[in-house]
Amino acid sequence: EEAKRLIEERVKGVKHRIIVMSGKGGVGKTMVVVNLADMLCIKGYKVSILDCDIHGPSVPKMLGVSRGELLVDGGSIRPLKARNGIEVVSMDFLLPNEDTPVIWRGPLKARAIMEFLSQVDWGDRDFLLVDLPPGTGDEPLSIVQLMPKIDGTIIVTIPSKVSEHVVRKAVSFVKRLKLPLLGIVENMSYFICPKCGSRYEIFGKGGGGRVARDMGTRLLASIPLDPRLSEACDEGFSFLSKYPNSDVYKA
Amino acid sequence: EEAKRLIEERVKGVKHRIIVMSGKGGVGKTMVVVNLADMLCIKGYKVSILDCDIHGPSVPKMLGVSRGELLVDGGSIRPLKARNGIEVVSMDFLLPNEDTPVIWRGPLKARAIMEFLSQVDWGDRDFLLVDLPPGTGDEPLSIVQLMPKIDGTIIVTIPSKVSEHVVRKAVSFVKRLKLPLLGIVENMSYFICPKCGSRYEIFGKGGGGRVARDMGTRLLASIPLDPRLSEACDEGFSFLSKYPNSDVYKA
Ligand SMILES: Nc1ncnc2c1ncn2[C@@H]1O[C@H](COP(=O)(O)OP(=O)(O)O)[C@@H](O)[C@H]1O
Ligand SMILES: Nc1ncnc2c1ncn2[C@@H]1O[C@H](COP(=O)(O)OP(=O)(O)O)[C@@H](O)[C@H]1O
Ligand SMILES: [Zn+2]
Repeated sequence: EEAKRLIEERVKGVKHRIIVMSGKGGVGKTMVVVNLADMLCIKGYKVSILDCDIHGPSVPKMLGVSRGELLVDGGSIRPLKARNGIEVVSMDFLLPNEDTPVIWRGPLKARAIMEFLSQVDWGDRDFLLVDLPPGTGDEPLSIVQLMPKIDGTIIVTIPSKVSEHVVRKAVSFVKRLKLPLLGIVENMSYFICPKCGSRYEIFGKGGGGRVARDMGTRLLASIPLDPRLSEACDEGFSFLSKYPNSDVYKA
Repeated sequence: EEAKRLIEERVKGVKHRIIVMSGKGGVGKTMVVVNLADMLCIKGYKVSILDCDIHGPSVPKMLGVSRGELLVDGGSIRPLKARNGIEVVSMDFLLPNEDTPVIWRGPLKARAIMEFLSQVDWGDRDFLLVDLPPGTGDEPLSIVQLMPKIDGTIIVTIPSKVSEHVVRKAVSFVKRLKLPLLGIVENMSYFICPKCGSRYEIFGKGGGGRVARDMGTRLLASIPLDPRLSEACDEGFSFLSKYPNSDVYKA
């Protein structure tokens, strides 16, 4: 297909293409993508992010560049440059304001993803991180069918059995479509009371470990609940730069 | 259309039809639907739930009836009876096991929702609660276009600005499609350390109130983070029956 050839041309300068998905919403996929990007930049890599959450794009908000603009230059779309040189493409940049809903059915969403991949000049980058919305529908399918050579998939969950019940389906999706699976990140694993030091597993225990063990992959990290992390995401600053010695960073 | 007439016939015995949505995933929509159903049953109402999360159906898990079966009786599908007489229809009942992903694009999902509405014998009920997945795409659009007379919409969020940024879009969706909006439920509003009593706003503060104020609707409740609630959802028992005096119940 004509589009696939064009996409190959556009992404050929990207060394590693990593997909972050979950199946379940609100588990911290976007937080993981943004913090992973920060970490890779600190190590000197050039990183781009494609925000594929058409209905709820929040990568720009977490990078502090919400409501930014994509420039068009001679037939190509230029990603927006955020902190640490991270380049971003997101539906958020195409909406007139924060209240505007994207009321699209599957075919329009699939087309938007095709446009992002084929019209953007991705340039020479070490990493392209793709943030996928919840579910195993149009958005992940379009990415898997259109993106040549995917190097790895990271699946994010919280410890609860409810989340595990949905995230297992995403792992099966990855296996059926023969994508390389890097592992599972468990987020919101525990909360330590800053005052008395008690530890609470608010969302239960062990969901990430069970999925990793049963589905034959690795548990890459367990990230604690941390109000400072939520604040960093809300205010658009880098958590890792502000709190380099925290539990979250070590994960 | 033929289907709409059939649907009208099927749902005519349902007095009140309530939609619960959010736009953002993982904020507690399903938990709210299940607990609302429990509460209505305790008051003596007959309640049914339609789980419209095709990719991540978790209503049956929270009711302790995951992997149940829908019976077909003379051309109609019979909902499954769970605790308190709650009747449930969910994609979860159609999957061979918990690992099976539903890898469908928009048109197939829209068709599944049409089948749920038109093939199920909903019977005489006081309430039908519809649990919608994240986003403003195929599933909510199909429900709004196919379901005659929607009586109210409840929108669930957590306090974070990131969630607020996405949930505002869902409120605009509801307004554009002229649905009656009952209000906003803010979930995971705070956590109180059981040991020392300190209060933590892990996901920030005020997102639900800001959305309600700016979009001209009411904040219906603020529900705290409670490990016992997560456990009730994971194990499929009724939180309200086990802990009738908790903060969560009062909300
Ligand atoms: N470990 C954590 N501690 C505190 N807040 C978190 C943590 N991980 C994520 N969050 C917050 O939880 C919400 C959901 O995270 P998000 O990354 O948007 O999830 P997803 O992309 O899976 O929908 C956001 O408000 C985010 O700031
Ligand atoms: N107030 C709360 N306290 C503790 N756990 C909660 C609370 N609300 C929801 N949960 C848990 O958080 C996870 C997400 O909730 P869920 O209802 O599945 O969200 P959604 O339907 O919006 O995706 C589930 O594991 C659920 O048990
Ligand atoms: Zn404490």
